[in-house]
Amino acid sequence: NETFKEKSPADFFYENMDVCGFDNPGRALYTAVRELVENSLDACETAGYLPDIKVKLEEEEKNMFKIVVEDNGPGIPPENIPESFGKVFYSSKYMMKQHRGRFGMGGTMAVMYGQITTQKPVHVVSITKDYITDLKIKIDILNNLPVTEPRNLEEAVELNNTNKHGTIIELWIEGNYKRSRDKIIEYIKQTAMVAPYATIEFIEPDGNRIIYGRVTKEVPSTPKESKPHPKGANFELFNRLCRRRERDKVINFLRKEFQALGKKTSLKILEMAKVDPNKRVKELSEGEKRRIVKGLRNFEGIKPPDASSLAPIGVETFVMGIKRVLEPEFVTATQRPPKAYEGHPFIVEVALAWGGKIPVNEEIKLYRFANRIPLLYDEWNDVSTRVIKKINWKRYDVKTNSPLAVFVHICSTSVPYKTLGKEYIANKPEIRREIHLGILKVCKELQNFLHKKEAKERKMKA
Amino acid sequence: NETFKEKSPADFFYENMDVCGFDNPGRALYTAVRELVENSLDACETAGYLPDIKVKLEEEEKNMFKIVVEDNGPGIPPENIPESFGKVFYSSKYMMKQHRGRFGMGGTMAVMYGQITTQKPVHVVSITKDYITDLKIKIDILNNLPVTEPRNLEEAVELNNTNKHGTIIELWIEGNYKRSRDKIIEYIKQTAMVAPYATIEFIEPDGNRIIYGRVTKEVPSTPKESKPHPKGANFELFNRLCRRRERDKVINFLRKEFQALGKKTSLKILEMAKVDPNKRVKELSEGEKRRIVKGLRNFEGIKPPDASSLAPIGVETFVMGIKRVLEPEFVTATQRPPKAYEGHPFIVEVALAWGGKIPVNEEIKLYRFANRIPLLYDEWNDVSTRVIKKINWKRYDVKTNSPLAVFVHICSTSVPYKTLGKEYIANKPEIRREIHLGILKVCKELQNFLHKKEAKERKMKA
Ligand SMILES: Nc1ncnc2c1ncn2[C@@H]1O[C@H](COP(=O)(O)OP(=O)(O)OP(=O)(O)O)[C@@H](O)[C@H]1O
Ligand SMILES: Nc1ncnc2c1ncn2[C@@H]1O[C@H](COP(=O)(O)OP(=O)(O)OP(=O)(O)O)[C@@H](O)[C@H]1O
Ligand SMILES: [Mg+2]
Ligand SMILES: [Mg+2]
Repeated sequence: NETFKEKSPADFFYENMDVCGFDNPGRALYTAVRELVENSLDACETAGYLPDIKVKLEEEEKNMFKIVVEDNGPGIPPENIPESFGKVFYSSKYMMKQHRGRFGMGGTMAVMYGQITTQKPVHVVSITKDYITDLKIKIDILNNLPVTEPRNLEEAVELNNTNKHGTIIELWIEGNYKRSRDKIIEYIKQTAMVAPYATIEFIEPDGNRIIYGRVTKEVPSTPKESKPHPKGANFELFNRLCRRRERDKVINFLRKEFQALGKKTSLKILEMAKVDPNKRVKELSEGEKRRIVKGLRNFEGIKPPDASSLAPIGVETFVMGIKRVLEPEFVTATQRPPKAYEGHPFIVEVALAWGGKIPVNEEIKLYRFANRIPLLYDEWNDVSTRVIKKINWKRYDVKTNSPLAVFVHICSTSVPYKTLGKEYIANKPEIRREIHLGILKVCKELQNFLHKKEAKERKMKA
Repeated sequence: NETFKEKSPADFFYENMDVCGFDNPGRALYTAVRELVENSLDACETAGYLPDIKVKLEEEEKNMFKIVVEDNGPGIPPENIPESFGKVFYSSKYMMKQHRGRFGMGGTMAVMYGQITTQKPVHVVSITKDYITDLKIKIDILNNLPVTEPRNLEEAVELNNTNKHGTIIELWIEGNYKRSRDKIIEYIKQTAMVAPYATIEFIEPDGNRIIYGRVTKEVPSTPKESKPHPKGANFELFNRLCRRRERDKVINFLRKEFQALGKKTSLKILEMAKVDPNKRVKELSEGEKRRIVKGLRNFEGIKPPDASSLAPIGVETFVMGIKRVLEPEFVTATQRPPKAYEGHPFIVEVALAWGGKIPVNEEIKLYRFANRIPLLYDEWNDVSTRVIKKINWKRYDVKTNSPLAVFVHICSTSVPYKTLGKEYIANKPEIRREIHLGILKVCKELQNFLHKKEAKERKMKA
């Protein structure tokens, strides 16, 4: 009597586009631009190139837009292109390393929204070192599979005899530029703020050009893939790792599969779990596994995760980016040491800018970033907002109507987004603590600046 | 060089449990209870039974809980049990009808969290009219498939020779009752508030029993599945419907596949789209389809969706539920007429209670419900909060520190949740408008009550 059904991931998100950031045509235009720009920046940074990104919006018909995003990245290998844009939960970023992308669905959802509102496929031209691919892609939503034009991928590929490389995406979607213009422009501006090594050009539908040229040639360091940290252990992770090293002795298994586990610590954990260190992994009983997992999670004194899987903005780069875009009178930034929440390494960077061209606000203006992505929506529930609200600004001699802006960047191998549209970040106590300590530091520096400034002004009046 | 991978839906959510409401052990306990209780209530209401729900929490070890949820619902057919709890995106509620459930993942995610934190399977005993099934289920996360114990489902099933029916779920998870106790108790209380026809019993880990016995025997009306409304038309929907009736004439196809389309309106839409009404669906060109979809979406004067797919609480039932739980001095409720957003029918119900046992609050206390689910988290970004914030309460003679509570219930075939944890609702203008109008009405009624009360008090003093 009940109609039990299963759904493909594409069909599921087709029915639930609000949870992916495609709420309405205005918001969809913003999200589509965001997802494509983040893919381009990820690609360039992973390859170590200084990004040149061009975004163009054209209103082809009333409320029907063509979005063009072009980058000088490494391109996409031909065989991976159809699924990269025509399959939900397909990604090259499913690993413990910092990228903007993480879900394996952003590009595909933009294609889906375009397809259901305009009937048009996405047009991808991607140039790698070896190949040039020119392909149109739609999604078979019921089956979560790409449908390409031409049908046969080989007809879309030729050898690359140039030394060019990069990707051009052309996407048609129903949109509302009036509604989303301010947010899109702000997104481009804030993206440039935390990526001063990138040149980003945005051409509006009326032809107006907004350019942020790079102000540094220093490419950000490329993060390395890291092993899981013991504090993130759970039974699923443990069982998967066990299957990879069944014949190893458990003492060697622990040290090879987890980071931050030296010989001494591993022996202690096994001793507390009452497990013989020389036992083979495949011979561990369920009870022994349970005690080991518990031990990994609860053992006090494991080193914090190493931060080589992270790529923070850096204090100097952060200051440079804020100066370029907001031209404040005073700006300071701080980087907290690497920490972890639930086994995931993270670094918090906090900056504060005052005066100059920063407008006077009744409320403290908060800029939020996660893995260098500007977060422009749903700030009220965000972990950073919770911290800002609890700061007693008067203690630092900050008046209520101040030309003040605060910037919080959280980078992690696993940013704890609460939504698939990457709108805001969960209230993790470890992260909240680091934001709080970062803000206290930049507040003190602001206080010193305001005192010096006030002393100077009194001197000049005297 | 790039490691392109695909993930199963189970594996994806295993890596992203924050987006499903499993942020930490305290929150996980709340979400698991919520998901199981909502499944039980859905099952009873769909079958037309007065729900008897029993929830029991036992702390078997420090921070390891056994959750038992028992209902007198229709049970689950044996062949559907493994996937109902062992497969993400599997549901009997994927249709245009109001239920609490909608995503096809709540029960499965609770099982997953339990499995990765305790290694234990869920234990399901389900009794339908014909069968009794007793089964333990785990999830093969990498493949999104159930793994049952016993392996062979038939060994778990016997004939039902009793006239009992219902389902018992036993689930073991890592939890933190100290952290989530207040929220769980509030959730049970608010569930009872909008389901006064249900008897709900909650037994805490220390043995304390909280019972809400039913105060009415009136079962809520069972919603009927409805056809899509033209305003929700997009190319994917249209193409799927076309495939079902390829040989029909397009004029008949429109009237059969969409609701609210009479012969006159359908002819007008086809005329504006320049399509011959007698043309067969499979002969429509891409251009013709495009113009028809546009016409369906934009045509002014299509009747609003019919509300038979909805089951609002009802003004009297809402008042009864609020009275029973909060014992106010004054309570009023109103039901807005059925409307639609993006083709999805919805009804807004607003209630307001004042005085009696309602505590004085500095801020207006807002209770939010969607399809009878109490929403207890992330209220700041919710559409209802936005409306409440803009109300000028002084206009209705409401003082700042008032014993006042406002209740908003939104029911729809497609509640526009922003999160898969069903935390808050998107800011849809059509819904916002109805909430606003509902609040204005109950505010005026409150104002009348306060005037009468004040007049009475002045008389008594004189
Ligand atoms: N401009 C590009 N250059 C190179 N590779 C790209 C580009 N755009 C997309 N890709 C590839 O396509 C894959 C899928 O992109 P998609 O945006 O759907 O997911 P993602 O970026 O991995 O994760 P998220 O959903 O969080 O954005 C990416 O992982 C990347 O490998
Ligand atoms: N107590 C129950 N009685 C009867 N059927 C049940 C019960 N619990 C679960 N089910 C069945 O199992 C299916 C899957 O449940 P699950 O919670 O995973 O998804 P859902 O309720 O359909 O959607 P959502 O994820 O929004 O809760 C349900 O659709 C329902 O058919
Ligand atoms: Mg992406
Ligand atoms: Mg459910």
